[in-house]
Amino acid sequence: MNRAFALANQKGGVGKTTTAISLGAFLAAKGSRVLLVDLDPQANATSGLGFDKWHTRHSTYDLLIGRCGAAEAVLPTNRRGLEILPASPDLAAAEVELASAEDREWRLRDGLQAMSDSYDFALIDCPPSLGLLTLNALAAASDVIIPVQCEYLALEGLSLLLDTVNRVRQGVNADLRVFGIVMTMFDPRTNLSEQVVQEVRQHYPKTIFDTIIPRNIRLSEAPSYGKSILDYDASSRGAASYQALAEEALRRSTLL
Amino acid sequence: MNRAFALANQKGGVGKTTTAISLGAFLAAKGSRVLLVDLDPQANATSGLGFDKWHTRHSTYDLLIGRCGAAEAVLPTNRRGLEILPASPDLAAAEVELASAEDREWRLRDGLQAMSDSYDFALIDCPPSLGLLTLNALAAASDVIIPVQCEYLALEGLSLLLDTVNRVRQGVNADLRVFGIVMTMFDPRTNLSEQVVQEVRQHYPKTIFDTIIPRNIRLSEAPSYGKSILDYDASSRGAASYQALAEEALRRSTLL
Ligand SMILES: Nc1ncnc2c1ncn2[C@@H]1O[C@H](COP(=O)(O)OP(=O)(O)OP(=O)(O)O)[C@@H](O)[C@H]1O
Ligand SMILES: Nc1ncnc2c1ncn2[C@@H]1O[C@H](COP(=O)(O)OP(=O)(O)OP(=O)(O)O)[C@@H](O)[C@H]1O
Ligand SMILES: [Mg+2]
Ligand SMILES: [Mg+2]
Repeated sequence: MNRAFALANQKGGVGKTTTAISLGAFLAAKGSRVLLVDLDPQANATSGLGFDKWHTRHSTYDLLIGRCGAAEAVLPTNRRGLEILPASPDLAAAEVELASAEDREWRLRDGLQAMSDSYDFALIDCPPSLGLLTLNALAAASDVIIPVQCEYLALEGLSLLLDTVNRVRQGVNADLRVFGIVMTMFDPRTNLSEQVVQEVRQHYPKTIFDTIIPRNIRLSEAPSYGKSILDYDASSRGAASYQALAEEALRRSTLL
Repeated sequence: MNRAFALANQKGGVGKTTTAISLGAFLAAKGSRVLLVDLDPQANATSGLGFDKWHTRHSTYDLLIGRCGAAEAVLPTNRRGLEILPASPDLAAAEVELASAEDREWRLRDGLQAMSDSYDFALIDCPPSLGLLTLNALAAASDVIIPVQCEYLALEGLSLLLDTVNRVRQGVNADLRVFGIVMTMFDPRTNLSEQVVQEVRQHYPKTIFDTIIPRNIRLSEAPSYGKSILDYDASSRGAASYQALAEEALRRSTLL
């Protein structure tokens, strides 16, 4: 595995799932072997690619509690090069069930270990919280990608998240890096979007991606067809922006 | 207390905080005494009304761990009739700290008991998860208001949330009712919004509010000024829709 990216932000609705699916599709289209790991009990990445979260053979829940290996849970998608480790709703029980396990933060890392030669990239979609599921993702990942909505309320939580990443680096994963902050749902009709981008660019100039994702209706329509934006509407502004992000991510991953 | 509403939905970014602040402001403007309870470690309701979440005297965290009573934590806002029980970032630690306490789900209910004669309504803003903090809100509340974004991914989690409400009703709070589902961020430029509204109206015809909240930039700008939409831009479509929602909620609360 070249890199394993955790898509994390405890603020809800900022584009974690949309970025995980879209980036995964474009990295696969450029020839990389990509594994999408759905670690959110809402299972939006799973259903967003057309899978039925209530009837998966195995899921990330089974992997975390040790009922199966990763290879048994992985499913191919319609996009060559992109596979998914689906979530199921019982993942919500994992936080409570693992709470007293010695190795509770390492379950995902250990589970993915066997797959590391099969993929170039992993993208781990996290729930909107900093609980045990997100900690598992941060312990398993090499890098964190932080989607930040171009809204005032989304700015608030950024420093808390970066503190958490630092704590994880000092604790369970010394190699964890912040790979980039991607600004999402940019709306040119309001000054607020531009102000939020300027604010983040000022505080985190080296971390923020140059690529900014615009608010684009086609991105919110794609999951209802069970497709990534690349397969739903490759000509949309949403698709163009995620293609640019994939190219920027590939450049960064060879530089860092 | 006439009613205590929990604003709950584990899907992130659907408008829980915006609805709690906006509804609170309009209910206060119509003469009700309203307490806004911020139960989210992100403390967006606290900062959205202009308070500094890092320097609150007391917070909902102190209330939950028994360090103070509710009366000591409550702060007045600029809007007469609206007061707030602020959150602070250390609220994130409450889930772990209370995990082994006997009465862990009742902490908020017990803490608010003393205030029940001082207010007509309470609005409890929940984090985007179904963990201990949201359970505390559901145990303390008489009713649940569920904001649902007019987006495909937001539909997915609705049945899971309603299952959770049923379980809470059978467990810690037999009186808990679903007061209403409010559709948020309706965007007339896309068929998707209308499809989602139809879908919810078909499955939950008696629960869905008639009032639909449109996507309106002024709503996303208001928190950066520390004001509710009523005080930021009373003439906006966002303000008009939340005024209508407050009126509909008052009608329902006398009927149910
Ligand atoms: N750039 C965009 N333009 C328009 N809509 C978008 C965009 N990105 C995401 N969306 C839509 O906004 C909503 C929130 O996005 P998404 O679900 O990806 O966020 P999330 O951070 O994964 O949410 P959660 O915190 O619940 O996991 C979804 O309905 C999605 O389809
Ligand atoms: N009707 C609306 N029109 C436009 N923007 C809105 C609307 N309602 C909310 N917003 C904005 O969308 C974002 C998400 O809303 P909000 O923070 O209220 O959701 P939430 O459900 O409380 O999120 P979380 O799950 O993180 O607690 C915020 O930036 C808010 O300002
Ligand atoms: Mg998501
Ligand atoms: Mg909120």
